[in-house]
Amino acid sequence: MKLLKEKIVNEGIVLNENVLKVDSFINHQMDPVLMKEIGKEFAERFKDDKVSKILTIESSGIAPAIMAGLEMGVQVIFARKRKSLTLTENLYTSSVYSFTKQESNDITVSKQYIEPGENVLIIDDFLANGQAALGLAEIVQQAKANISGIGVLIEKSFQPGAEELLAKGYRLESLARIASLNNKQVEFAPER
Amino acid sequence: MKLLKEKIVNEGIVLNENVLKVDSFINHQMDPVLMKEIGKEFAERFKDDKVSKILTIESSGIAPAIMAGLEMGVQVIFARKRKSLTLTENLYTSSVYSFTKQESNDITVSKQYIEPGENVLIIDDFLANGQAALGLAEIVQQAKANISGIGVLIEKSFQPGAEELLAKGYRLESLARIASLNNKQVEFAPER
Ligand SMILES: Nc1nc2c(ncn2[C@@H]2O[C@H](COP(=O)(O)OP(=O)(O)O)[C@@H](OP(=O)(O)OP(=O)(O)O)[C@H]2O)c(=O)[nH]1
Ligand SMILES: Nc1nc2c(ncn2[C@@H]2O[C@H](COP(=O)(O)OP(=O)(O)O)[C@@H](OP(=O)(O)OP(=O)(O)O)[C@H]2O)c(=O)[nH]1
Repeated sequence: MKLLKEKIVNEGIVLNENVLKVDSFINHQMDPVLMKEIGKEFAERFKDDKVSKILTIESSGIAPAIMAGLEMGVQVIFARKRKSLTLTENLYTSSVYSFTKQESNDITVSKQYIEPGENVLIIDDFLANGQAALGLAEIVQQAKANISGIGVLIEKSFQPGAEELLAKGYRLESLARIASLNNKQVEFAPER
Repeated sequence: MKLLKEKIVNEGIVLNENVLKVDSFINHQMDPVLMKEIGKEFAERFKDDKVSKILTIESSGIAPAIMAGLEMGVQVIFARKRKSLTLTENLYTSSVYSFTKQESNDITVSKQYIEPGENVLIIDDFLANGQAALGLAEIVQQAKANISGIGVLIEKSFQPGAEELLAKGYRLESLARIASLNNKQVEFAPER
């Protein structure tokens, strides 16, 4: 997606060979116009998939997911990583491992909001090791719903997440693919 | 706001005299059309205030805030409650007390995204004890920016947050005001 790649080039900061900082438009400050365009892009890519629900995870997935939901006319759920005042019973749970923190944590979604047989589009901001996306996919499976696909804003192709999702047979739509962050430089990989 | 009050009546669940569950359209599943309308409502109420930035806090504030940002043509920042991979330096911080958890936690915003003299609209989902809103306001003050106002989706008028914000001289726009949750019933308070 051209606009997203331009934002990455103009505003992204390569912190090191593994991490791209995009706090100015995705992860802390959010650009509403960019998010709207991202929503339209996902709507276009998944227009023939009869998507009935969007599933994302707090926090950075929310803005792109809500815009995609608006474009596609479907409700949007965000999985929780932490206890909430009201999300306490009747839950799907999956365990997500963090390589950085070297620990697992549960993510939760209420059983009420994904029905068996639904077509669920999973959306998140980064795809790196893929554990969050796999955790969300596992929840959709627990709900006996279908995974229409996984949409991510930025795929770090030099990390294993993308290949792992593709190997499981999921459709993956990455709006930008980063082959490398070496030499303080963003090198994009081509569209699949 | 009529649409919001209708959603509360039709889908809200009074858990007890202090807590209204709105997981089906705000706090877990999110209704994109409702969020869009909320964005338009805030844009209308603050149209003469030359708002230059919207500030919210993860997670439930993000969806209404991004829609308001889209309608008002401004960037949207979400304060973080927890450490993030990239939000590590050059930060405004304020301490937010939780009466429920009986503990304080820091919320953070990068200094880069609020300039002195900006007109900042603070948006959040619930206004109860008001500590989160006060923490966000304190950050805007640290940045030497102006608080155009505080916009909340649901004000629980039987809790002290609203009065505390008004006593400090802030403009408060509550899209729904709840006078009571007694007897498993939502009783609205009139618009101010
Ligand atoms: N800016 C940036 N972030 C990256 C990059 N690679 C991974 N991340 C994010 O860092 C967090 C890493 O999460 P961990 O669970 O610790 O995973 P990991 O060590 O196995 O990669 C995730 O944020 P998250 O859970 O999605 O957090 P939130 O932003 O939604 O709160 C992920 O999206 C990168 O190159 N740049
Ligand atoms: N559903 C519901 N939530 C309420 C109600 N009253 C307060 N809350 C939410 O509960 C959380 C209370 O936070 P605490 O910081 O523990 O505050 P408190 O005990 O002083 O009220 C906040 O969620 P938060 O930090 O905004 O969490 P998040 O949803 O953004 O993750 C607040 O918005 C209510 O009647 N119904």
